[in-house]
Amino acid sequence: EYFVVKAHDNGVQVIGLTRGQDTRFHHAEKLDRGEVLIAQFTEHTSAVKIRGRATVMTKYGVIEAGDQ
Amino acid sequence: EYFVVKAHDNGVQVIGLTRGQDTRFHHAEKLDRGEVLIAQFTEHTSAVKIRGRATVMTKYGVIEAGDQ
Amino acid sequence: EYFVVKAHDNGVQVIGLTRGQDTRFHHAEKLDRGEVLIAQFTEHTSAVKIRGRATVMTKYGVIEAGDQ
Amino acid sequence: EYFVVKAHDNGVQVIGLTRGQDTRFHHAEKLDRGEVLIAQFTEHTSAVKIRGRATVMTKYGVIEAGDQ
Amino acid sequence: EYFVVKAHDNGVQVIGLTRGQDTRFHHAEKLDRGEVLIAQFTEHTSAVKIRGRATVMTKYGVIEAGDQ
Amino acid sequence: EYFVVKAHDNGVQVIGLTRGQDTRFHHAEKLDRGEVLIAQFTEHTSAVKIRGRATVMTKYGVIEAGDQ
Amino acid sequence: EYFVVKAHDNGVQVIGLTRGQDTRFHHAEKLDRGEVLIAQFTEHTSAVKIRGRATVMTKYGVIEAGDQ
Amino acid sequence: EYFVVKAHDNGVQVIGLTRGQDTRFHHAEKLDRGEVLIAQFTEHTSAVKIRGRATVMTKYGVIEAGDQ
Amino acid sequence: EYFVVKAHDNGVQVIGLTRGQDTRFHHAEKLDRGEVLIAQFTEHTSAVKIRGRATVMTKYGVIEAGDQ
Amino acid sequence: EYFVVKAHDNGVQVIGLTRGQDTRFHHAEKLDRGEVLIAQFTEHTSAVKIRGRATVMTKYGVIEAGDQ
Amino acid sequence: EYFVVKAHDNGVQVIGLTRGQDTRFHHAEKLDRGEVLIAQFTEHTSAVKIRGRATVMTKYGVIEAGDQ
Ligand SMILES: N[C@@H](Cc1c[nH]c2ccccc12)C(=O)O
Ligand SMILES: N[C@@H](Cc1c[nH]c2ccccc12)C(=O)O
Ligand SMILES: N[C@@H](Cc1c[nH]c2ccccc12)C(=O)O
Ligand SMILES: N[C@@H](Cc1c[nH]c2ccccc12)C(=O)O
Ligand SMILES: N[C@@H](Cc1c[nH]c2ccccc12)C(=O)O
Ligand SMILES: N[C@@H](Cc1c[nH]c2ccccc12)C(=O)O
Ligand SMILES: N[C@@H](Cc1c[nH]c2ccccc12)C(=O)O
Ligand SMILES: N[C@@H](Cc1c[nH]c2ccccc12)C(=O)O
Ligand SMILES: N[C@@H](Cc1c[nH]c2ccccc12)C(=O)O
Ligand SMILES: N[C@@H](Cc1c[nH]c2ccccc12)C(=O)O
Ligand SMILES: N[C@@H](Cc1c[nH]c2ccccc12)C(=O)O
Repeated sequence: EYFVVKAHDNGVQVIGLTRGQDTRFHHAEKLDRGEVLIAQFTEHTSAVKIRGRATVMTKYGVIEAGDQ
Repeated sequence: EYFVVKAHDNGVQVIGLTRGQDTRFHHAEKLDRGEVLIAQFTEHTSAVKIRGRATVMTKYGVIEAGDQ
Repeated sequence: EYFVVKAHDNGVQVIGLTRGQDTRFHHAEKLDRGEVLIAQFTEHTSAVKIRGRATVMTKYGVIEAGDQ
Repeated sequence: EYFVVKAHDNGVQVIGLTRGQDTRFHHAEKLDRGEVLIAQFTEHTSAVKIRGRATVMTKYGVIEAGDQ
Repeated sequence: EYFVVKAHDNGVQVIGLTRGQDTRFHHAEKLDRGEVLIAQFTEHTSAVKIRGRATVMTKYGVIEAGDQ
Repeated sequence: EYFVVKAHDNGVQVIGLTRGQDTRFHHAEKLDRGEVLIAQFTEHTSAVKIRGRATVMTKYGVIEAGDQ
Repeated sequence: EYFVVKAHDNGVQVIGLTRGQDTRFHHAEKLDRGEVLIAQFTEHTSAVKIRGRATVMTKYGVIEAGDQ
Repeated sequence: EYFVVKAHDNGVQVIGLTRGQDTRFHHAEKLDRGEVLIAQFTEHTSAVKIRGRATVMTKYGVIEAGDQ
Repeated sequence: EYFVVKAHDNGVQVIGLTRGQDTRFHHAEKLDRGEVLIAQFTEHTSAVKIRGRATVMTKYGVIEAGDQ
Repeated sequence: EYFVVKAHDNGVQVIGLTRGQDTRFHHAEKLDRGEVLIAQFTEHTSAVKIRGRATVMTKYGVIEAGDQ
Repeated sequence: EYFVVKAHDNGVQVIGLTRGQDTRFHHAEKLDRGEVLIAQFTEHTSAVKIRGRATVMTKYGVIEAGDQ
C-alpha cells in the first residue's frame, strides 16, 4: 500500500510514525512546492502525518491537507 | 488496511486501542487543524477512536467525526 | 475486516463478544456523541453488539442502530 | 465472512450452530429492539439461525427475518 | 462460501449432504415461517438440499424453492 | 465453487462424476419438483450431469436443462 | 475452473484430453438432448473437445458448438 | 488460464508449443467444422498456435483466426 | 500472463527474449497471415518483441504492430 | 506496485529513498524531456520523490509534478 | 506485471535498470519503427526507461514517450 503527496508550499512535511508498541516520529521528509512524494507503509512506518498545504491521494480519494 | 483522518480543529485525537485480550489506549496522536493522518491497523492496534471535529475516510466512505 | 461506528448519543456501547466455544462480553467501548470508532474482528473478537443511537458502516452498507 | 442483524423487536435471537459432524445450538445472542449485531462465521460457528423480526444484511443483499 | 434461506412456511428443511465418497443426509435444519438460516459449506457439508417454500440467496442470485 | 439446481419435475437427477483417471457416476441425487440443490465441486466430484427439467445457475448465468 | 455444456441433440460428446506430455482422449461423456454437464479442468484433464450441437458456456461467454 | 477455439473449417489445427528452453510443437489437435476446443496452458504447453479458420476466445476478447 | 498475436502478413515474428542477467533472443516463432499465437511469459521468456504487421492483444488493449 | 513518470523538462529527477530504519537518497534517475520511467517499489526503495515538471501516473490517477 | 511499448521511430530504446542497491543500465533493447515490445519486471529489472517516440501502455493507461 502506498499514498501520494504533492506539496503546494515549501516546507510541507510527510512524517513517518514508528510501527510497534511505541509511536514516535522516525523521519520527516520535507517537500518543496511542486514536489511529489510516493511512499509506502513499511516494516518501520505504520502511520504517516502530513503537515502543510498538500494534495494527498489514497485509495479513498483525494483530500487537501493544510489549514486553508 | 488503513484509514485517513483530517482534523478540522486543533486537538483532534486519533487513539489507538490495544490488540489482544485487554482493550486499553496505547497512543493518542494529536492533530492540529488541517493536518492529515494516514494510519494502519497493526499488530498492536486493532481498534481506533477519533475524538473531535475531523473527516474520516475508510473503505465504507467518508464520515464526519465530531459533536456538530 | 473492520467496521465503523459513529455515536449519536453519549453512552453508545460497542461490545466485543469472545471468539471460541464460549460467547460472552470481553469489552464494552463507550462512545460519546460524535465520536467515531473503527474496529476490527480479531483473534479475541468474533462478534460485536452495538447499543444506543449510532451509525454503523460495514461492507453491506450503512445501518442506523438505536431504538428510534 | 460476517453478517449484520438489526433487531426490530425485543427478544430477537441470533443462534450459532456448531461446526463439525454434529449440528446443535451453541449460543443464542438475544437482541433488544434497535440493537445491531455484527458476527462472523468461526471455527465454532458454521451456520446461524435468526428468529424474530430483524433486518439481515449479507453479501447477497438485505432480507427481512420474521413472520410478517 | 455461504448461502441464505428464508422460510415461507413452517417445516421448511435445509438438509446437509455429507462430503466424501459417500453422499447421505447428515442434518436437516427445520425452519419455521419467517426464520432465516445463513449456512456455510464445510468440511462435513458439500451439498445442501432445500425442501419447502423458501427464498434461497446465493452468489448467482435469488431463487424461490417450493412447489408453487 | 458451487452451482444451484432447481427441479421443475419430480425425478430430476443431479449426477456426480468421479474425479481422477476414471470417470463414472458415484452419486445421483434425485430432486422432486420445487426442490433446490446447492452443490460444490469436491475431492470426489469433478463433473456433474443434470437430467430432467431444471434451472441450473452457475457463474456463467442461468441455463434451463431438459428436453423442452 | 469449470465450463458448462448443454446438448441440443442426442449423442453430443464432451471429450477429456489428457494432461501431460502425451495428449490423447481419456473419456468421452455422451449427452442426450437437454442434458447439462458442468465439468472442471483437473489433474487428468487439461483440454476438452465438444462434438455435436451444444451450447458451451465459459468465462469468455457463450458459443454454439456444432456444424450448423 | 484457458482459451476457447471453434473451428469453421475441417482441418483447423490447435498446436501446442513446448514450455522450456526449447520451443517446438508437441501436439496438434485437429478440429472439424463446428467442433469446440477448450484448452489450458499447462506444465508442457506455454504457447499455442492456431491455423485455419476459427473463432478464438481469450480474456482479451474474440479474434478470428484464418486467412480471410 | 499471456498475450495474443494475429499475423496480417506472412513472416511475422514473435521473438522471445531470455529471462535473467543476459537479454538475447532464444526463439522466433514465424507466423503466416491469419495465424494466431497465444503465448505466455515463462521461466525462460520475460520479454517479447513482435516484428511485422500484426494485431497484438494484451491486458492494456489492442495495438497494431507494423510499419504503417 | 509500480508508477510511471514522464518528464516535461530536461533534468527531472526520480529519487529513490531507502527502505528501513534510515531514510536517505540511494539513487536519483535523471530524465530528459519526453523520457518515460516506469519504476517499482522494491526491497531497497520504499519511497520516491519527483522533482521538476513531470506527469506522474499511479493507481490514484494522474498528477502533475512541478512548480507551475 | 508487464508493459507494452510500440516504437514510432527507428532507434527507440527500452532500457532495463538493475534491481538492488545499485541502479545502472543492464540492457537497452532497440526497436525499429512499428515494432512492439512486451516486457516484464523481473528479478533483474525493477525500473525501465524509454527513450524516443513511442506509445507506452501500462495499467495506468497509455502515454506517449518522446520529445514532441
Ligand atoms: N505504533 C503504532 C502506530 C499506529 C498505527 N496505527 C495507529 C492508530 C492509532 C494510533 C497509533 C497507530 C502501531 O504500529 O500500531
Ligand atoms: N482488544 C480487542 C480490541 C477490539 C477490536 N475490535 C473490537 C470490537 C469490540 C470491542 C473491542 C475490540 C481485540 O483485539 O479484539
Ligand atoms: N464464540 C462465538 C461467537 C460468535 C461468532 N459468530 C456467532 C454467531 C452466532 C452466535 C455466536 C457467534 C464464536 O466464535 O463462534
Ligand atoms: N455442523 C454442520 C453445520 C452446517 C453448516 N452448513 C450446513 C448446511 C446444512 C446443514 C448443516 C450445516 C457443518 O459444520 O457442516
Ligand atoms: N459426497 C459428495 C457430495 C456432492 C458434492 N457435490 C455433488 C454433486 C453431485 C453429486 C454429489 C455431490 C462429494 O463430496 O463430492
Ligand atoms: N475423471 C475426470 C472427470 C472430468 C472432469 N472434467 C472432464 C471433462 C471431460 C471429460 C471428463 C472430465 C477428471 O477428473 O478429470
Ligand atoms: N497434454 C497437453 C494437452 C493440452 C493442453 N493445452 C493444449 C494446447 C494445445 C495442445 C495440447 C494441449 C498438456 O497438458 O499440455
Ligand atoms: N519455450 C518457450 C515458449 C514460449 C512461451 N512464450 C513465448 C514467447 C515468445 C517465444 C517463445 C515463447 C518458453 O517456455 O518460454
Ligand atoms: N533479461 C531481462 C529481460 C527484460 C525483461 N524486462 C526488461 C525490460 C528492459 C530490458 C530488458 C528486460 C530480464 O529478465 O530482466
Ligand atoms: N525508510 C522508510 C521510508 C519511508 C517509507 N514510507 C515513509 C513515510 C514517511 C516517512 C518515511 C517513509 C521506511 O522504509 O519506512
Ligand atoms: N535499484 C533500484 C532501482 C529502482 C527501482 N525503483 C526505483 C525508484 C527510484 C530510484 C531507483 C529505483 C531498486 O531496485 O530499488
